[in-house]
Amino acid sequence: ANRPVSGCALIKNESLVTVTGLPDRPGTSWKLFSRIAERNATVDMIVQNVGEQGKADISFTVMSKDLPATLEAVEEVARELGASGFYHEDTVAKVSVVGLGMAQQSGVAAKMFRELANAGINILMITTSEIKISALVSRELGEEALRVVHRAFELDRPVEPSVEE
Amino acid sequence: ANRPVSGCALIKNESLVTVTGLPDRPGTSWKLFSRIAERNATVDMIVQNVGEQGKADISFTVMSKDLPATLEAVEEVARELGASGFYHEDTVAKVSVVGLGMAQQSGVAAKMFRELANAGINILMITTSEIKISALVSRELGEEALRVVHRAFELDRPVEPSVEE
Ligand SMILES: C[C@@H](O)[C@H](N)C(=O)O
Ligand SMILES: C[C@@H](O)[C@H](N)C(=O)O
Repeated sequence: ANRPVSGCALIKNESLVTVTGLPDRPGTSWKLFSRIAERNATVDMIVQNVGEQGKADISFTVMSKDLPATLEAVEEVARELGASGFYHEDTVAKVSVVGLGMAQQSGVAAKMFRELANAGINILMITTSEIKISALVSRELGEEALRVVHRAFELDRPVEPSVEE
Repeated sequence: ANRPVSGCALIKNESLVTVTGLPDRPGTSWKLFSRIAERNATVDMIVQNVGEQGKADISFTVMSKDLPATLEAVEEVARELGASGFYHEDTVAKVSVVGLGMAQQSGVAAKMFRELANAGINILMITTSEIKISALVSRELGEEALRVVHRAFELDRPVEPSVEE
């Protein structure tokens, strides 16, 4: 059967960094991520929503082990660009569903979000591509989030549920 | 050679919808996307950054042809949930790079953002997955954005550069 979702996964060893009030002009993202790349920190999710009044917030996740180096880079860039501030959240987990047949993504997304809502799990951040939907939730709810999503999409075996510690 | 980026693409027939000040509690995302799915609108990118003071903004793109039905759904949900408001932007384009070897994504992201910055192209929204980085730019800069990214990653032929009108 051409199930829209072929697997799901949970990543628990990431930290979330948010930089607020960045100048919304060309060069900002380059400066931020090149400085982080120079310190060999591996960035996973990057999320920027549309800015307002010339300012934008950018959030991203890194491996928790790379957090100290990342925060040094972020502090420099936030100061140089005059950002409002930055903060990090260490107890997050990313739950994702993947599937090549997700063309009608709004149906799949709605279903995933329904399961998290019914389990009382708040979604902290969302990012998608054509074949994947990822939601950031608080870490202690990660296993529960994976369980309800796994059950909803009737997946007997998740795609290597990389529950990285 | 194991190039981190194997292709890039441009999508020009999307509209961006942003809903601001949504209640940041379980059920909000479900309500929004299930209502949109009921109207058979195809959602592409979904972006939510972390909220503040119990409110969060959610942006997403839909095919421009699905915009009227989408805005009806959004208006209902924004009213029912007491969102601050919503707006849409019709002249956007999504430029993406794809590559299985993107594990060190911060280096690839920094390079893509550098090219857009050097061309004076502002990034309106960012979303990523393990194998894809997408940036929303204003539509009249879409072709230029594709060109500079394509050149930077030395791609002789983009992956079906689906420049959909
Ligand atoms: C906020 C940031 O993305 C900025 N708009 C840039 O282009 O770099
Ligand atoms: C803002 C929205 O994502 C909300 N946190 C939810 O879980 O649905």
